[in-house]
Amino acid sequence: EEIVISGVSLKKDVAQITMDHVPNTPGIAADIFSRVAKANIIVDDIIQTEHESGCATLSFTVDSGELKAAQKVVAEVKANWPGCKISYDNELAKVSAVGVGMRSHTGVAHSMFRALAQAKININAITTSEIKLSCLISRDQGPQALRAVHKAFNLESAPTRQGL
Amino acid sequence: EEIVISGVSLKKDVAQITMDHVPNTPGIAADIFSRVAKANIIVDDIIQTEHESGCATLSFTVDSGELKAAQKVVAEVKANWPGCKISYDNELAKVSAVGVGMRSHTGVAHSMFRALAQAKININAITTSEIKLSCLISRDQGPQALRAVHKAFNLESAPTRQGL
Ligand SMILES: C[C@@H](O)[C@H](N)C(=O)O
Ligand SMILES: C[C@@H](O)[C@H](N)C(=O)O
Repeated sequence: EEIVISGVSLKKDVAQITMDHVPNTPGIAADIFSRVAKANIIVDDIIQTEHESGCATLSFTVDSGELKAAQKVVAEVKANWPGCKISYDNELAKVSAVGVGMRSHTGVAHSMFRALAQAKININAITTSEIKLSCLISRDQGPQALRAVHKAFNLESAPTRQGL
Repeated sequence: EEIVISGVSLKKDVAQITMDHVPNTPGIAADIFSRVAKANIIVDDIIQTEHESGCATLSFTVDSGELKAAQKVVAEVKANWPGCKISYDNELAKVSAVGVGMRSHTGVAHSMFRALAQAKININAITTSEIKLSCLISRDQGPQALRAVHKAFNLESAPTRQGL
C-alpha cells in the first residue's frame, strides 16, 4: 500500500479528561456533551471504547487553558453517576501524521507506533480518520516525537508546528 | 459556533476487535500493528483509551470480511500478554457526520449524540477528526441512525451510503 503522508504535526498544549466506568446505555454521551456545549467548551477529540462489563470509557481533549472549565462540567457528570471514575491529564501533546489516500491505517500505524516505540515514547491515546493518525503523548516528549515520526516517513521539509 | 455539516454517511459492515488490559508501556502498539501489517489486514479506525490501573484499551475496526484474519493475529497478542482480554463484535456499522470548519466538536457532538439518544441507539465507540465525527452502533440500527443524524443536521439531500 502506497503510504502518502504529506505532513507531521504537533499540538503542544493538550489536556485530556477521561471518564471511566460510564454506563454504556443510550443517552449518556448526549447528556455529557449537552453540559459541555452549554459551558461553551471547545472540544478537540472525543474517544470512546467499551468494556465487557457493560460500561464505557469516554474521554475528550481540550486546549490546556480550558481544563478548569471542563473539570467543572465533568464534576456534574460524577454527581449523576457516582460510580464513574474521572481523571485528568494536563501534560499532554498530540503528534499526528497526515496524508491523503490512507485507505487503510495499517502501514501508517505500524510506522508511526514503531517510531514512537524506538524513541521510548509511550502512547496514551490513539484516534484516526481517513486523513490522519493521532497519538497523545506526554508534552515534554513532543519535540522528540515530532522528529521521530517525521523521520519515519522520510519527510524532508520541516515539520509543521501546530495541530493540522 | 456555525456548524457546517456537509454530509452524513453509513458504513455498514464493520467489525471491531477490542484488547482490554493491554500493558500501557512503549512498544506495545508497535508490536500489535507490526503483526496486523504483516498479515496485510486493512484497518479502518484505531481507538485507544487508558485506565488508571496503568493499562490501556486498544481497539481497531476492519471490514467484516477481514475479521477472521484479524482474530488470528490478535490471538498471537494474547499469547504474549495473557492478562489481556480480547473481544470481538461483528455486528457493527459506523455512522459519521462530515463537515469542514469543525474547529470544535462540541456542537456537532451534542447534536449527533442527542439524535442517537432520542432514537434509542447506543453508541459503542466514538472517534473524531477535524472533518469527521464517527460513532460505532449496532448494524441493524444503521439505517435508523443515518436518518436520525441526517435529520439532526437538517440536511435536505439524500444521505450518502458508503463510508466517507
Ligand atoms: C457511553 C455512551 O456513549 C453511551 N453508550 C451512549 O450511547 O450514550
Ligand atoms: C497501549 C500502547 O499504546 C502503549 N501505550 C504503547 O505505547 O505502545
